[in-house]
Amino acid sequence: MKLVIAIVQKEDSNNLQRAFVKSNFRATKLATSGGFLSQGNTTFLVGCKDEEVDDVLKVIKKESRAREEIATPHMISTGYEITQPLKVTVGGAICFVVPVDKFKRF
Amino acid sequence: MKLVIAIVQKEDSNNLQRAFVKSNFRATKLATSGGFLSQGNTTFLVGCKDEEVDDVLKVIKKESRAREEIATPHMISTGYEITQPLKVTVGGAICFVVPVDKFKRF
Amino acid sequence: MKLVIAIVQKEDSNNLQRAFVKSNFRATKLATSGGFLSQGNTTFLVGCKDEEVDDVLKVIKKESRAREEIATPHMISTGYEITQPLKVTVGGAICFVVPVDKFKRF
Ligand SMILES: Nc1ncnc2c1ncn2[C@@H]1O[C@@H]2COP(=O)(O)O[C@H]3[C@@H](O)[C@H](n4cnc5c(N)ncnc54)O[C@@H]3COP(=O)(O)O[C@H]2[C@H]1O
Ligand SMILES: Nc1ncnc2c1ncn2[C@@H]1O[C@@H]2COP(=O)(O)O[C@H]3[C@@H](O)[C@H](n4cnc5c(N)ncnc54)O[C@@H]3COP(=O)(O)O[C@H]2[C@H]1O
Ligand SMILES: Nc1ncnc2c1ncn2[C@@H]1O[C@@H]2COP(=O)(O)O[C@H]3[C@@H](O)[C@H](n4cnc5c(N)ncnc54)O[C@@H]3COP(=O)(O)O[C@H]2[C@H]1O
Repeated sequence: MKLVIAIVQKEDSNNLQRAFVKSNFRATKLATSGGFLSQGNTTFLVGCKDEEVDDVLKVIKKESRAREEIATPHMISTGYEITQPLKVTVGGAICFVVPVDKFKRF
Repeated sequence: MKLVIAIVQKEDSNNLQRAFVKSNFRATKLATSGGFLSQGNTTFLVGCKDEEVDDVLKVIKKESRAREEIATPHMISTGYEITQPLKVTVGGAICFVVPVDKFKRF
Repeated sequence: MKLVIAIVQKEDSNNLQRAFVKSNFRATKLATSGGFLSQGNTTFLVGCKDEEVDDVLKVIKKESRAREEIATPHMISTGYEITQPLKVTVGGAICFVVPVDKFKRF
């Protein structure tokens, strides 16, 4: 059993949720936000069998897109000094696959 | 040290939180939602010693119940085509026990 | 690759977010709440290289502070019977470093 923790852009989160259901992967959704742009994004938790990890990652790759954002000075409140609007490429998805020692359903 | 990640139904979350305090397990609560029914549920993070994992799981098992929900077509917005209301059994709790390489309190 | 999961008090969360950007650590923020005091707190997910973990922990340690709270009976709704207000020291940060089997960016 592994736990896939995937951070995606809000714009892709409904499509990704639909795609998980279609491929029969169970998932849980968390509303999160980015450390740099402070914009809202979505984090999915997907517990799956070891041999399903690559398929889960394929579904995520297919449904998420990188986008260019124009970040204005007030969006970057986190200590990054910018005076001009800055072009930032926000990736499609960031995925961490974490080992699971024990899995229980009650 | 292990981290127990437990997804439970909203209806059980206050009882489970109380039960963690009573058994002196420290916990953090996240408001989450299900991938299939899109209903709100609750995810707990419980960091505990290796030898406490089974006790933490016992507390979770005792406080969470499976329930039958009648899912209507609009609830299942995630690509699962249903025309008739569908009986869905939502489990009591889904638990992932994850290894912790390092634990620090500041 | 490791995933640092750090629970900090709300009061420290903006400073910590700024400090992550300044030291070029990428992070994702979750609004969470404590199991005991039920107050809002913040959980950060920081994926970093194995050799960066100690630096990430140093940044967290520097930006978070322990505080004394006076907990009144209604704050502790979770089964801890108190009749008098109770002095509670809420720590600066609770950090779990979790191993990552696979990391992917799409
Ligand atoms: N210090 C810095 N200097 C210059 N540019 C910076 C920067 N930090 C971030 N960026 C840029 O801003 C985009 C949005 O970052 P944000 O932190 O808001 O939103 C992030 C964050 O929520 C999450 N994330 C990315 N890497 C992470 C990691 N290692 N650990 C935890 N969360 C991560 O995924 C979202 C998208 O990240 P992505 O890398 O695709 O896209 C990033 C990146 O292109
Ligand atoms: N492997 C996993 N990884 C991450 N999170 C997981 C997970 N397995 C379950 N969860 C989480 O736990 C909630 C309850 O799942 P359960 O399997 O008991 O109860 C499920 C199950 O009985 C049913 N269900 C879920 N997906 C289905 C599908 N593709 N086809 C038919 N029934 C489905 O609907 C109920 C509610 O599902 P929902 O997604 O709204 O809510 C799920 C989801 O948030
Ligand atoms: N092992 C763990 N796993 C997951 N999350 C953890 C954790 N240890 C701590 N946390 C999280 O960190 C917050 C601060 O914990 P701390 O131990 O510094 O500060 C705690 C502690 O000093 C005290 N406390 C907690 N549980 C207690 C209990 N059963 N009896 C007496 N005091 C308690 O109340 C403060 C606030 O606790 P609260 O639960 O509201 O908020 C907690 C909780 O959200």
